[in-house]
Amino acid sequence: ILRAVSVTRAYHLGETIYAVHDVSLAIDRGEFVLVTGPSGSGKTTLLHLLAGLDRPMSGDVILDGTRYSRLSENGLAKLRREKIGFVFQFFNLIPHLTALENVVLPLRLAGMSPAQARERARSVLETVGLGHRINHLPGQLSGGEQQRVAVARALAPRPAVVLADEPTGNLDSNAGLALAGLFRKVNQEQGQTFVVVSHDPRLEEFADRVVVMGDGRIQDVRVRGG
Amino acid sequence: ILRAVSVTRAYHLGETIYAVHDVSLAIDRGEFVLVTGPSGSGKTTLLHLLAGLDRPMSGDVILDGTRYSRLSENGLAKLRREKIGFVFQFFNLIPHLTALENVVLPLRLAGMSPAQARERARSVLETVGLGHRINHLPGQLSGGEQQRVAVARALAPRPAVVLADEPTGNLDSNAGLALAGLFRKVNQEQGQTFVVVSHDPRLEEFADRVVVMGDGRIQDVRVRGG
Ligand SMILES: Nc1ncnc2c1ncn2[C@@H]1O[C@H](COP(=O)(O)OP(=O)(O)OP(=O)(O)O)[C@@H](O)[C@H]1O
Ligand SMILES: Nc1ncnc2c1ncn2[C@@H]1O[C@H](COP(=O)(O)OP(=O)(O)OP(=O)(O)O)[C@@H](O)[C@H]1O
Ligand SMILES: [Mg+2]
Ligand SMILES: [Mg+2]
Repeated sequence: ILRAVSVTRAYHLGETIYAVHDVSLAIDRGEFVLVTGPSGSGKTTLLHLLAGLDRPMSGDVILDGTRYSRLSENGLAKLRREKIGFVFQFFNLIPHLTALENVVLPLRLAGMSPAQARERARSVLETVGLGHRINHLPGQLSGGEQQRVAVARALAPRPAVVLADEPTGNLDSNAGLALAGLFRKVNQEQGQTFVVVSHDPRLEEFADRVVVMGDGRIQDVRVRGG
Repeated sequence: ILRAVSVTRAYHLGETIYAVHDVSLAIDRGEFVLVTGPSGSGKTTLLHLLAGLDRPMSGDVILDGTRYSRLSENGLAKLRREKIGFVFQFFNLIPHLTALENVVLPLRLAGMSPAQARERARSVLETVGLGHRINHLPGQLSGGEQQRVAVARALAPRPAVVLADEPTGNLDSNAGLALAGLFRKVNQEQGQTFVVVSHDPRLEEFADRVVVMGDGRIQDVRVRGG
């Protein structure tokens, strides 16, 4: 369903820094892939390339047969809206909208009616344990609560592919495991594809494959049960 | 050295939410205290009260005999600058300053010469593994790299008290343990007092005491070896 073909992303600050260096990765429909690796190894950069939030200097990304290099910015945004749910490493919630409104927004953009969107948003927020905080603004929520709102916003539209960047980084171990369990449940029951970046070694038991990054390259790929 | 006496902090959004509810905590000079507890249990709020970044509705905080309730905003800021190093949960780095400049700033405010401040800042950034990123702006760093800059900024002035909010939340397990080890080393060699909020259970082995928060209250206090 989603494939990176020899993608490279570098920055030029005096010297050239290769955040992602000649990476190829093919993700099957319905798969749950964990991406791990040291801080600064290129995980976030790779995830942004897979979501079309950033463009590679060379190589290409293909989602359901569509090549990102052939799409305009608008085309990429439309593809993302229809097929991808993204959880940013630092949430990117809209500060002046409540938790509920932040989750309703992508549903309304996808054409859902206001009443249906609120109902779906409320139910996903309750699933992540925030039923009692739905009318709070992001600034009135703790770090972990904001993170769970960001997760709810990505899951609510039931996207074909969920790309999540450290979704449990600010959660205590119970809430973190509960969230990973929720991903696995959605992955298995709805067949949605998950690519999750995490430093949490416990997530390995939820994944079909574990991709280990190092210095912008894929260093190792481990298959579960393999 | 640092004492919270029956502090309460609540928010009124229709209902009253007690983020911190009648909490008393005395921290000895040179102690290493870990604060843990579920997401939303009041850890960040308590740390902000201890740093004078937020004022309690009732109760008081006392640092080295000085009552926060007697101090003006300027007085609190001066006390913070002289005695406290703070690591924010989401870093609060100055976006248009490089990593080096972000760490130099508190040193210059403390009266250090430009050359000395740069030397000290460079050495602390190297200690946290960022010698190769000192001229990057926060937007040109990964999540974990930004977090390490925030830690370096808090440690550089060698403050009497270090208050750190999830300092390893965005780090891989090696970098996280290395940072916790650095805190412990500074705590034991320089006698600086540490209060660290973390969900990472491995930090318990570094702490003298573990304070467990729940629903705004202290639920449990465990002493190491106790
Ligand atoms: N400005 C605010 N208005 C209303 N409620 C707030 C506000 N700030 C925080 N809260 C609430 O106070 C509670 C405590 O928040 P706090 O940030 O201290 O939690 P925390 O223990 O640090 O959680 P985390 O581990 O998720 O960072 C939360 O339930 C939060 O919703
Ligand atoms: N705009 C930029 N300019 C220069 N270098 C950058 C820029 N953005 C990222 N980098 C560098 O690219 C490398 C990869 O960054 P990336 O954010 O992908 O790492 P990561 O694996 O997500 O790390 P973390 O676990 O700390 O979040 C880092 O070393 C970082 O310093
Ligand atoms: Mg990252
Ligand atoms: Mg917090």
